[in-house]
Order: sequence, then C-alpha cells, then structure tokens
Amino acid sequence: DYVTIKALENGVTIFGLTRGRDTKFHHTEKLDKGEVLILQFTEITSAMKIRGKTQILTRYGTVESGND
Amino acid sequence: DYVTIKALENGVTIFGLTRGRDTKFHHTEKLDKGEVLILQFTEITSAMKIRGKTQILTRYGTVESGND
Amino acid sequence: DYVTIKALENGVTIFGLTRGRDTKFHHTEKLDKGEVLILQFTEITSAMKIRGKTQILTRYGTVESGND
Amino acid sequence: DYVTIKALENGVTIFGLTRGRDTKFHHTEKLDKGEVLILQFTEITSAMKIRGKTQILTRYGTVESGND
Amino acid sequence: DYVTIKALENGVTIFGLTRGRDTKFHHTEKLDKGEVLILQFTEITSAMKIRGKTQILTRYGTVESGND
Amino acid sequence: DYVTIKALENGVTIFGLTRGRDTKFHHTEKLDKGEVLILQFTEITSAMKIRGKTQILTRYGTVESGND
Amino acid sequence: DYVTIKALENGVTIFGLTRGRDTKFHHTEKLDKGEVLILQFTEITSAMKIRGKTQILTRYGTVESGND
Amino acid sequence: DYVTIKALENGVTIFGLTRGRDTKFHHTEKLDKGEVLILQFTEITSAMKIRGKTQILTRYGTVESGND
Amino acid sequence: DYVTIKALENGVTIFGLTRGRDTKFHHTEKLDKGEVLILQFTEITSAMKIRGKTQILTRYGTVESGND
Amino acid sequence: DYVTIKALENGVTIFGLTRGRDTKFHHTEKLDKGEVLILQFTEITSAMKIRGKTQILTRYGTVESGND
Amino acid sequence: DYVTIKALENGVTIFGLTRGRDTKFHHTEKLDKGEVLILQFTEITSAMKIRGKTQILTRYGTVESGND
Ligand SMILES: N[C@@H](Cc1c[nH]c2ccccc12)C(=O)O
Ligand SMILES: N[C@@H](Cc1c[nH]c2ccccc12)C(=O)O
Ligand SMILES: N[C@@H](Cc1c[nH]c2ccccc12)C(=O)O
Ligand SMILES: N[C@@H](Cc1c[nH]c2ccccc12)C(=O)O
Ligand SMILES: N[C@@H](Cc1c[nH]c2ccccc12)C(=O)O
Ligand SMILES: N[C@@H](Cc1c[nH]c2ccccc12)C(=O)O
Ligand SMILES: N[C@@H](Cc1c[nH]c2ccccc12)C(=O)O
Ligand SMILES: N[C@@H](Cc1c[nH]c2ccccc12)C(=O)O
Ligand SMILES: N[C@@H](Cc1c[nH]c2ccccc12)C(=O)O
Ligand SMILES: N[C@@H](Cc1c[nH]c2ccccc12)C(=O)O
Ligand SMILES: N[C@@H](Cc1c[nH]c2ccccc12)C(=O)O
Repeated sequence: DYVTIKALENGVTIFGLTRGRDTKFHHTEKLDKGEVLILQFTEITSAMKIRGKTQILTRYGTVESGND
Repeated sequence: DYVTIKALENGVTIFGLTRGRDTKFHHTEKLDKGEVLILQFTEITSAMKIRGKTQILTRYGTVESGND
Repeated sequence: DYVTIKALENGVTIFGLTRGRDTKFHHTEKLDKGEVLILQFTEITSAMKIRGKTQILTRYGTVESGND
Repeated sequence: DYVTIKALENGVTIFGLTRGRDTKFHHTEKLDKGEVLILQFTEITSAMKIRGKTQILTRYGTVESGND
Repeated sequence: DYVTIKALENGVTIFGLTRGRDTKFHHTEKLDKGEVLILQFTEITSAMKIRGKTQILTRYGTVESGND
Repeated sequence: DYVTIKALENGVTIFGLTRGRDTKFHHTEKLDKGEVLILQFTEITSAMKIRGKTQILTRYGTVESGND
Repeated sequence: DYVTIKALENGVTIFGLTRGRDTKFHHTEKLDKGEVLILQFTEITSAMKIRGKTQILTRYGTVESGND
Repeated sequence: DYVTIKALENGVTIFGLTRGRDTKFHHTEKLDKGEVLILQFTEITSAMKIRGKTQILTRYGTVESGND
Repeated sequence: DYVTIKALENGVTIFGLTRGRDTKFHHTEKLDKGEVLILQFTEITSAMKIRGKTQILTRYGTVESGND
Repeated sequence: DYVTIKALENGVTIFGLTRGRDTKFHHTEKLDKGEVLILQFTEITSAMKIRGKTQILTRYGTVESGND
Repeated sequence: DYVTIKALENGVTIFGLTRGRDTKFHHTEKLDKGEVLILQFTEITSAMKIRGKTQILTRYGTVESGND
C-alpha cells in the first residue's frame, strides 16, 4: 500500500518511522511547494509523519495537513 | 492495514499498544496541530489509543476524537 | 480486521476476551470521553466487550453502545 | 469474520457453539442493556445463538432478535 | 461463510447435514420466536435445512421460510 | 459457494450430482412448502438438480423453478 | 464457478464437455420445463453446451437459449 | 474464467486455440441458432475465435459477432 | 486476464508479442469483418498489437482501433 | 496488470524500461495512427514511456499523451 | 501497483527512491510536455518523487503536481 503527498507550501517535511520494537525516524524527505512524493509502506517503514501544508491521498480518503 | 490521524489541536498523543499476551504502550507519538501521522498495524502493534482532538480516517469510516 | 471505538462519556470500559477453549478477560482498557481506541482481532483476542457510551465503527456498520 | 451484537434489554444471553462433530455450548456471555459484544468465528466457535432483544450487525445485513 | 437465522415463531427447527459421501442430520437446533442462530459452513456441515417460520440472511439475499 | 432453495409447494425434490468422471445422483432431499435448504458445492457435489416449484438464490441472481 | 440453467420447455439437453486435449461429451442431462440445473466447472468439465429453450444465469449476465 | 456464446444464426463456428509456443486450432464446435456454449480458458485453450452471428458475454462486457 | 477483439472491417491483424528479454511477434491472426477473437495473456504472450478497425473490450474500458 | 495504448497520430513511440537496479530501454515499439498496443508489466518491464499523441487506458483512469 | 504520470510542461523530473535501509535516488527520468511515464513499485523502488507540472493517476485518485 502507498500514500501520495503533494506539498502545498515550501519546507514540508515527511518522516519515515521504523518498523519493529523501536519507533525512530529512519529518513526525512523535504518537499517544496508543488512537489509530490509517493511512498509505500515497506519492511523498513510502518509509519509516516507529515509536517507542513500538504494534500494526502490515502486508501481511506484525502486529508490536508497543515495549520490553517 | 493502516489509519491516518490528523491533529486538530496541539498536544495530541497517540499510543501504540503491544501485540500478544501483554497489552502495554510500546510507543508514544506527540502531534501538534495540523501534523499528520499514518500508522500501520504491525507485528508489534495490534491496537492504538488516541488522546486529544484529531480526525481519524479508517477503513470503516472517519471519526473525530476529542472532547467537544 | 479491526474496530474503532470512540468514548462518548467518561469511564467507558473495553474488554479483550481470549481466543481458544477458555473465554476470559485478558485485558481491560478504560477510556475517557473523546478518547479513541482502535483494536485488532489477534491471536490472543477473538472477542471484545464494550461497556458505557461509545460509537463503534465496524466492517458491517456503525453502532452506539450505551444505555440511553 | 465477526458479528457485532448490541443488547437492547437486560439479561440478553449469547452462546458459543462448538466446532466439530459435537455441537454444544462452550461459553455463555450475559449482556445488559446497551452493552456490545463483538465476536469472531474461531477454531472453537462455528455457531452462535442469541436470546433476548438485541441488534445484530452481520456481513449480510442487520437483524434484531427478540420477541416483540 | 455463514448464514443468520431469526425464528419468527416458536418451534423452528434447524438441521445440520453432514459433509461427505453420506448426507445425514448431525445436529438439530430448536429455536423459539425471536431467537437468532448464526451458523457457519464447516468441515462437518455442508448443508442446512430449516423448518418453520424464519428470516434467513444469506450472502445472496434474504429469504423467509415458512408456510404462509 | 452455496445456493439457497425455498420450496414453494410440497413434494419438491433436490438432487445432488456426483463430482468426477461419473455424474450420478448421490443424494435426494425432499422439501415441503416453506422449507428451506442451503446447499454447498463440495468435494462430492459438483451439480444440483431441482424439481418442483422453488425460489433459488444464487450468486448470480434469483430464479424460480417450476412449471407455471 | 457455476451456472444456473432453468428449462423453459421440455426436452432441453445440457452437455458437459471434457477438459484436456480432447473435447468430447462426457455427460448429457435432460431437463423438463421448469426444472433447474446448477452446474460447476470442474476437473472433468471445462465447457457446456445447451440445446433447447432455457434461461441461463452466469457471472457475466443472464441469457436465454432457444430458437425464437 | 469463461465466456458464454449464444448462436444467433445457424452454422456458427467456435475455435479453441492452443496455449504455448504454437497457436493452432485444437477444437472446432458448431452451433445452430439458439444454442449456447459456455467455454473456460484452460491449460489447453488460451484463445478462442468466433465466426458467424453470436452474442458473447464476457467479464468486460457483451459483444455481438457477425457481419451486419 | 484476457481481451476481446471484434473486427469491424476485413483484413484486421492481431500480433502476439513474446514475453521475456526479446520482444518479437510469435503469432499473427487475421480477422474478417464480424469475427471475434478472445485472447489471454499467457506465459508466451505479454503484449498484443492490433492493426485495422476493431472494437476492443479490456478490463479498463472499451476502445476502437482504426484510422477514422 | 496491463495498459492499453491507442495511437492518435503516426510515429508514436512506446518504450519498455527494464526492471531491477538499472533502468534502461529494452524495447521500442512504433505505432501508426489507429494502431493499438496492449502491454503487460512483466519480469522484464517495470516501467513504460510514451511519446506522441495516444489514448492510454489504465486501471486508474484514461489519459491522453501528446502535446496539444 | 503502478502510477501514471503525464508531463504538463517540459523539464519534469521523476526520481525513483531505493527500497530498504537507505533512501537514495537510484534513477532519474526527464519528461517533456505530453510525455507519459507509467511506473511500478518494485523490489528496487518503494518511493517516487515528482518535480514539475504533471498529472498523476494513482489508485486513490488523481493529483496535479506543480507550482501554480
Ligand atoms: N515501530 C512501530 C511503529 C508503529 C506502527 N504503527 C504504530 C502505531 C502506534 C505507534 C507506533 C506504531 C511498529 O512497527 O509497530
Ligand atoms: N495484546 C492484545 C492487544 C489487543 C488487540 N485487540 C484488543 C482488543 C481488546 C483488548 C486488547 C486488545 C492483543 O494482541 O490481542
Ligand atoms: N474463546 C472463544 C471466544 C469467542 C469467540 N467468538 C465467540 C462467540 C461466542 C462465544 C465465545 C466466543 C473462541 O475463541 O472461540
Ligand atoms: N459442530 C457444528 C456446528 C454447526 C456449524 N454450522 C451448523 C449448521 C447446522 C447445525 C450445526 C452447525 C459444526 O462445526 O459443523
Ligand atoms: N454430503 C453432501 C451434502 C450436500 C452438500 N450439497 C449438496 C447438494 C445436494 C445434495 C447434497 C448436498 C456433500 O457434502 O456434498
Ligand atoms: N461429474 C461432473 C458433473 C458436472 C459438473 N458440471 C457439469 C456440467 C455438465 C455436465 C456435467 C457436469 C463433473 O464433476 O464435472
Ligand atoms: N478440452 C477443451 C475444452 C474447451 C474449453 N474451452 C474451450 C474453448 C474452445 C474450444 C474448446 C474448449 C479444454 O479443456 O481446453
Ligand atoms: N499460443 C498462444 C495463444 C495466444 C494467447 N494470447 C494471444 C495473443 C496474441 C496471439 C496469440 C495468443 C499463447 O498461449 O500465448
Ligand atoms: N518482452 C517484453 C514485452 C513487453 C511487455 N510489456 C512491455 C512494455 C513495453 C515494451 C515491451 C513490453 C516483456 O515481456 O516484458
Ligand atoms: N528499474 C526500475 C524501474 C522503475 C520502476 N518504477 C520506477 C519509479 C521511478 C524510477 C524508476 C522506476 C525498477 O525496477 O524499480
Ligand atoms: N527506503 C525506504 C523508502 C521509503 C518508503 N516509504 C517511505 C516513507 C517515508 C520515508 C521513506 C520511505 C523504505 O523502503 O522503506
């Protein structure tokens, strides 16, 4: 399964969290406005965290992150 | 399977509960307003608890946590 | 498969019942108003019991527990 | 697969029937009004019997048990 | 797979028929009005017979047994 | 997979035909008006024949047998 | 997978054709008006031929055989 | 998977084409008007050719062969 | 999976392209107007090319090949 | 899974890109107006590139390539 | 699973990110306006990044990347 994230502003940050006993950030990806990232859940990644204004397409619907 | 959680206020807390005989918190993730967390069920996590005001997208519908 | 339970009052109790020959409570989780619990069926848990006023999202529909 | 049962009166009784050559009651669960039980079919349980007034959500629709 | 049977009168009888070369009744369950039985197909049971007035929810629709 | 057959008159006959090289009747079940039979395809049964007036619920729709 | 065939006249004939290198008739079933036959594809049967006026329910729709 | 073919005129011809390196006709079936043939894809058959006026029900829709 | 191709003019050509490192034509099938070809993807065939005016039914919709 | 590509002008080019560590063109297919190509993802092909004006049917919708 | 990307301007860049512990760019593909790229998730690729104005068809909906 995967999610699609479109940055709606500059400086959006997306974190990949590790699968297993520990839950840590294993990767951080920066996005500028308009850039899109498409991310799978994997053997390494069982959770994701999104900071900044984005549009997120998931299997269960679309949601917008951000502060407004 | 996974759920998507968008914090609607600061100081939201999300707990991962352990799979197996014991049911304990193995991880706590804090979210500030607008941040989004996408979390799978895993070998380690068979339940999640959410405190604070959020919007939660699940396979069976969307629900809002929080006190109002 | 999992269910999503939102407490609509304080003091809601959710019990996990054991899978296998015996049917006993192996875990009790208390929820305060607005808190949400997302619970899978697992190797340990083949049934759940809910006491108090909640909204429950299941694969086959949404139902409200409670006395009113 | 599982079913969701909401008691609509006190003293509701739910029986688990054994899988295999014999069909006996292996567990009885009492529900008071408003309580909800979510029950899987399992290695032990291949049938369920419900006595008293309840709302039952199944994969193939919702039905109300009871005498009225 | 399973079916859900709600008795609409007293004295309803539900028979489980054996899987395999022979087709015999291996179990008979009596229902009184309002009682509900939820029955899986199993290693033992490959057919069911229903006598008396009931509402039956199956994967392919709902049907009422009985004489009227 | 299974089919649901409701007898709409007395003396309905349902035949199970054998799976494999030979196609013979291995079982005959008589139904009286209002009785319902729910029958799986099995290791033994790869075809069914229905004589008399019935309502039959299948995966691909409902059909009525009988002469009128 | 299976198909459901309802004879709409007397003397309907249904042929089972063999699976494998050879394509021959391995079984012929006669139906009188109103009779219904429910037939699976099997290890032996990979094709069926229908002569006479019938209604046929398949996964991809219903069709009527016959000359009118 | 299978397709259902109803002849809309006499002298319809249906060819089974071989699976594998070679693509040859391994079987030819003639249909007269109103006759219906239900054909699976198999270990032997990976393609079919239809000549003459027919109605063909496939998983992706219904189409009519023939010259008009 | 398979596609259904109906020739809408004479002289339609359908090519089967080989699976694997090389992509070559392994089979060419000619169709006259009204003829229908139903073709699976197979161990040998991982692509198809269609020249001439046809109607093509695929899992993702119907399209017409040809020059007009 | 496969995609269907219909050339809407002459000189359309479709490239197959290799699966694995390297991403190179392993095959180029030219299409003239009206020709249709149906292409699977395979052990060799994990990406495709399309140049020129075409209509492309995919599992997630139809899109037109080209410069206008 | 795969996504379809149509460039809506010249100079669009699509990055493939590596699966596993490390998240690096293993391939960069440039697209000019109108060109379309169809990309699977693979053993090598568990994430993709898109820069520039495109239309992206995913399983969960269509989104446009780019700055306007
Ligand atoms: N390391 C955790 C990450 C995680 C996934 N889902 C979660 C839900 C809550 C908290 C942590 C998590 C795990 O693999 O299970
Ligand atoms: N440790 C428990 C956690 C759990 C999952 N679902 C539950 C339902 C109720 C109570 C506890 C649980 C288990 O894996 O089964
Ligand atoms: N221990 C029982 C719990 C249970 C599941 N479904 C039930 C239905 C009825 C009664 C008990 C149950 C079992 O695993 O089977
Ligand atoms: N012991 C029976 C219980 C049962 C399941 N489905 C039934 C239908 C009818 C009668 C009994 C049953 C079995 O496992 O098969
Ligand atoms: N013993 C039979 C019971 C049965 C199932 N489906 C049937 C249909 C018709 C007659 C009998 C049956 C069997 O397992 O196959
Ligand atoms: N013995 C046959 C019964 C059968 C199933 N489907 C059929 C279709 C036509 C004729 C006979 C059959 C078989 O298992 O294949
Ligand atoms: N013996 C053939 C029967 C058959 C199935 N589908 C067909 C399509 C066309 C012609 C023959 C057939 C086979 O198993 O493949
Ligand atoms: N022998 C070929 C038959 C075939 C199937 N699909 C095709 C598409 C085009 C041409 C030939 C075919 C094969 O099994 O692959
Ligand atoms: N031989 C190629 C054929 C092919 C399938 N899909 C493609 C897409 C583009 C180019 C070639 C192809 C393969 O099996 O992969
Ligand atoms: N060789 C790459 C091709 C590829 C597939 N999907 C991609 C997405 C982006 C970049 C390259 C690709 C792979 O198999 O993974
Ligand atoms: N190397 C990472 C790439 C990745 C996939 N999904 C992600 C989500 C967030 C961050 C990185 C990723 C992995 O395979 O897991």
